[in-house]
Amino acid sequence: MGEVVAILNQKGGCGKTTTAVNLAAALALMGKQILVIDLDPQGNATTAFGIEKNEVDKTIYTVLTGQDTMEEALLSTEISGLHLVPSNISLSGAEIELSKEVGYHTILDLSIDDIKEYYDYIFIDVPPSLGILTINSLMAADSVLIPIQAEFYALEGMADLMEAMELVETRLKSPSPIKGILLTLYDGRTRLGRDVYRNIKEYFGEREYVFKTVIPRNITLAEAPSHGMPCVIYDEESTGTEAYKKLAREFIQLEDNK
Amino acid sequence: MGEVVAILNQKGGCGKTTTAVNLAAALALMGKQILVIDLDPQGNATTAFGIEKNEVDKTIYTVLTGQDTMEEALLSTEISGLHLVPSNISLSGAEIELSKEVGYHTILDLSIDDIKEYYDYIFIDVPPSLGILTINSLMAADSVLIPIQAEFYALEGMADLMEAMELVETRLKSPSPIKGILLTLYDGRTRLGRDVYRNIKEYFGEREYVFKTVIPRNITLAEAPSHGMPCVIYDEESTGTEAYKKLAREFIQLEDNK
Ligand SMILES: Nc1ncnc2c1ncn2[C@@H]1O[C@H](COP(=O)(O)OP(=O)(O)OP(=O)(O)O)[C@@H](O)[C@H]1O
Ligand SMILES: Nc1ncnc2c1ncn2[C@@H]1O[C@H](COP(=O)(O)OP(=O)(O)OP(=O)(O)O)[C@@H](O)[C@H]1O
Ligand SMILES: [Mg+2]
Ligand SMILES: [Mg+2]
Repeated sequence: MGEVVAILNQKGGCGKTTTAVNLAAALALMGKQILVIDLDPQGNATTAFGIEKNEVDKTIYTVLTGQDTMEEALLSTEISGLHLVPSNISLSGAEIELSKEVGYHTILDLSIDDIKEYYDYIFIDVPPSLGILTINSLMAADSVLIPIQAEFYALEGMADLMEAMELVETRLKSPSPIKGILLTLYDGRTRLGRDVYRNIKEYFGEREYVFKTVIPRNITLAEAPSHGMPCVIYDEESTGTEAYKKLAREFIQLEDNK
Repeated sequence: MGEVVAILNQKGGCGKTTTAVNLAAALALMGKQILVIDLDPQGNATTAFGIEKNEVDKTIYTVLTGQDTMEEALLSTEISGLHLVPSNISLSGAEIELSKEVGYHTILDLSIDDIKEYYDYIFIDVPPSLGILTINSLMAADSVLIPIQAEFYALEGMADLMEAMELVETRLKSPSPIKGILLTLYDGRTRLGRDVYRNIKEYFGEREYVFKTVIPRNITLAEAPSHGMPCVIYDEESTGTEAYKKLAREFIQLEDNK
């Protein structure tokens, strides 16, 4: 039965989409059946898989508003075993529209139910906010992966994120344990990078798992989206690819240790 | 009469806060009277000026919900001539709360009216989304400054941003001309950086102004927030400081040329 993993952090630009896309692709290359749900109106995950976001007519927006099922909206990608539910700017009106529905925070969770059994993992790429789309992703998720950039603002936002997750857990009775904290865009040559990394390990301490794999800043990861494919496909030799493949192995390892 | 400038781009992590904070500070050092409104629930601009965001009780949230006026909520900072209206996570509930009010998109615009005359410039730091807070900032703004990172996803988001601005202009009759497009986090050594920069200039062509000042990637800009002060105060010699001071001069120049 597929595990739903939300990739989230309200801080913008910390590598959520890059992680959702490349971790999903690396796991698919290992033979896992994977679904990626693009829950961001920016539609970056959709573009990263080479899909023209403004030409699709069934998206996560039409699923959340009840026009299509998840099964109807999902698309296959160039990568065998990896499907995507696309998104585009039409989703940006959803927060207000959904807020008028009774029980609006479980809409995504319910729509995933029909297709969960077909996948080993379902990854949700979440927009940079703590609004309704993020709450929906927390309700639907079995676990959460938190990418964090080794910079000051990113560390500062952790307390707000933990609080929002705590609220969803206590008020909406839907705990989403943290699968792991992933350090991204890491540049070990800077004192800031090293300092924040040390702070992150201290902040989470024994309470949460911090992935041993660290994703370095690597230009190929930023170039791959313009070629419409994940970096792990675009350039097998790059250090970005190696890091996400290593993360995929560690991710699987966590499962085995359970 | 103060000009209201919204610093916005729905793409996360492209230097909105860093630009709002350092451009505002550089203009204050030139003797201008400046107000910064932190409209992001993350409260990064508040922290950047050394204010403990969770200890203030009057914020932009209490202003937008009618509990306080802008005048009551504004704080002075260490920089003479620069005031701040702080923000914190309490703002993240505002989007849904505001959406229930009639004429919710003009709430910020109306609350700025009483204090506009005391300042030369009022900068709004906008969260990474195209939701109600962003619409409010577009309604209140006399002009818009768009920071854009020289990366693929950032370029891809431009069409959505232009469309949202077009909608506010035609449907809500509140045009916000683009003051300029600012290239941030620029690394000219990478082909991606150079390619995207060229694309940005072609995309905007003669239609919009692209600032001649380019903000390079510079570690001091990322370190300054952890010391609670803008980089232009924290380290006068850094290339980040020089770039924002140059931007401030170009910004003033634009005014003079009008
Ligand atoms: N390890 C890395 N090395 C170099 N560039 C990276 C890396 N990870 C991400 N990037 C680039 O940094 C930018 C931000 O990453 P990304 O868009 O994945 O973050 P995000 O958290 O999804 O952003 P948003 O908050 O807007 O959704 C993108 O241009 C991406 O290509
Ligand atoms: N020119 C620069 N050189 C180096 N680091 C920078 C530069 N500009 C911004 N940064 C750092 O990059 C990160 C993103 O910048 P910032 O937070 O200002 O972007 P933002 O657009 O406001 O993000 P958000 O979308 O989350 O509001 C921050 O950690 C900041 O310190
Ligand atoms: Mg993203
Ligand atoms: Mg910001």
